[in-house]
Amino acid sequence: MAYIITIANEKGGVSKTTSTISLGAALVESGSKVLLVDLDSQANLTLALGTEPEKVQRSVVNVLMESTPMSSIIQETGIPNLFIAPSNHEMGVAERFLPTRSGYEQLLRKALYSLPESFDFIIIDCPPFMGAVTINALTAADLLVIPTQAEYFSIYAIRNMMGLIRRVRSQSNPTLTYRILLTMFDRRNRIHRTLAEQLHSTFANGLLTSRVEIDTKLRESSITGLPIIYQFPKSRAAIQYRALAQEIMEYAKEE
Amino acid sequence: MAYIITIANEKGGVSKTTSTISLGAALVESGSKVLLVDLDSQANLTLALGTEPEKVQRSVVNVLMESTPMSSIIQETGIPNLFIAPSNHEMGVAERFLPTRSGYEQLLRKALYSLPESFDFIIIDCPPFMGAVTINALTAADLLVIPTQAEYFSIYAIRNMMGLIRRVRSQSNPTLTYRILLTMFDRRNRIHRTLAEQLHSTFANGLLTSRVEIDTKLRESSITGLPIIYQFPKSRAAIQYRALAQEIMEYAKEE
Ligand SMILES: Nc1ncnc2c1ncn2[C@@H]1O[C@H](COP(=O)(O)OP(=O)(O)OP(=O)(O)O)[C@@H](O)[C@H]1O
Ligand SMILES: Nc1ncnc2c1ncn2[C@@H]1O[C@H](COP(=O)(O)OP(=O)(O)OP(=O)(O)O)[C@@H](O)[C@H]1O
Ligand SMILES: [Mg+2]
Ligand SMILES: [Mg+2]
Repeated sequence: MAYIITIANEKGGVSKTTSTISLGAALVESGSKVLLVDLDSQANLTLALGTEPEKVQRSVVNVLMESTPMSSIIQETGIPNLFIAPSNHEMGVAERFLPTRSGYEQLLRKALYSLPESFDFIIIDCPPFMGAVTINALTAADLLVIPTQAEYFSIYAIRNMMGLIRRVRSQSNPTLTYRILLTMFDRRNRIHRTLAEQLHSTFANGLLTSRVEIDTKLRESSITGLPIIYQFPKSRAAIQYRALAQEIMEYAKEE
Repeated sequence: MAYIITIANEKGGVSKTTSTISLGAALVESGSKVLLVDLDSQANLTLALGTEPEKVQRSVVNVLMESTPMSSIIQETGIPNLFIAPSNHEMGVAERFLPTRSGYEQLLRKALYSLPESFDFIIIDCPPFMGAVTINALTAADLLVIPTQAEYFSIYAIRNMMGLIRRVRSQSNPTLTYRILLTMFDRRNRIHRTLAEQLHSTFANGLLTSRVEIDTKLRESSITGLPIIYQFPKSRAAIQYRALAQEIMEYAKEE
């Protein structure tokens, strides 16, 4: 049974998509078979792995709205053992009409549980919106990773998210656990250092030990369609996402 | 009649909220009376101006869903001539149920047009989601300002937005015009410089002359609840947002 990781935060631009790709590739590098699932109508994950979202005929939207089997929409990425379930700009349709179906929050979990292929990890990238689509991802998750910047609005968003986690635990996923990932961290910035300490004292064990610092090479790799660990294997970001992959693998083993 | 500016981009974290506050304050400083409207369920605009969203009983949600008069929810901000129509975390409800009402996209425009008070400018902050709430803001707008970073996913988002602008023009707001604002620009970064040139050659006059560079003082001012031009009046960001205000005032005069 695959270990399912959801990457979500209502706050926009906190490195959800970048973390999904980078962590996925680092897990593949250490020998795992990984499926990445794009739930965002922006389809940045699909785009970053080299597929033009406009050209995607069948996507996760069909899986959620028409019970299309997930395995029929999975594509290769050109990187062995890394696969993607792509999104396209129809995802807004799912956001609007899913809530009209009873039990809608379980649709993604059912689709992932009935996959014939065996993956070691499934990582789900979410839109910056806490609607029906993200609730599906929280219901399906073994672990919720919340990327956050050490900035005021991002930290405020975590507080809000705690309420949603409690609700999902009581309604559809009692074993949902979360871990916070500090991203885009600039150690030279006083605000970043102060707010990172605040995160540490507020969340203690809820915060992953691994953190990802600002690294402009991540911007370059999103343009070329290659995950950072392949494009710049010795970069600071590649090293830090490998450490994150190790920590996540340890965490998954303990579960 | 107030000049209505909508600040929107599906891409998250491109400085929509920061630009709304900073531009609003710079317009007030040059003698205008300004209303800021928070349409985001994150309610970062409301929070940044010192109001705890959990304590907001009546918000823009009531205006959209129950035809509450806009003037009855407008609050002062402590800065003379700067007012706010606050949001709270119920805005997700509007996102879900507005589309069931025919003509739903005109609700915000009607509410703003029937305001008894006279404002010179109304600036609307949007969530990073192109749903019913953002469509209301596009329908109400005289000018759409699209903040963007000089980064790959942000620029891709602009391409998508052009389709939505065409649709809104043909359905509910024929005179909608847009201008792109380059934000969080780091002139030392090669990717930023290259992609900024690309933006210039692709969009030419569609790009505002003013640009806002990376300035950590903006992070500080979002914590204290004071717009940058009051907290750090001589900072680079304060100077750049004042220049933006001048350019917008020129543009509004020509219309
Ligand atoms: N550690 C980092 N250092 C430098 N740039 C980064 C880093 N992580 C992400 N970025 C860049 O920051 C921007 C935002 O990241 P990304 O798009 O992954 O965030 P997101 O949370 O997925 O955004 P959205 O809310 O729009 O889905 C992107 O342009 C990305 O290339
Ligand atoms: N020019 C700038 N220099 C440095 N930091 C900035 C700048 N503009 C915005 N920021 C910071 O970047 C983060 C993102 O900005 P902001 O929250 O305004 O973006 P947004 O587009 O409103 O995000 P969302 O999509 O979540 O609504 C905030 O923490 C803000 O303080
Ligand atoms: Mg993303
Ligand atoms: Mg915002």
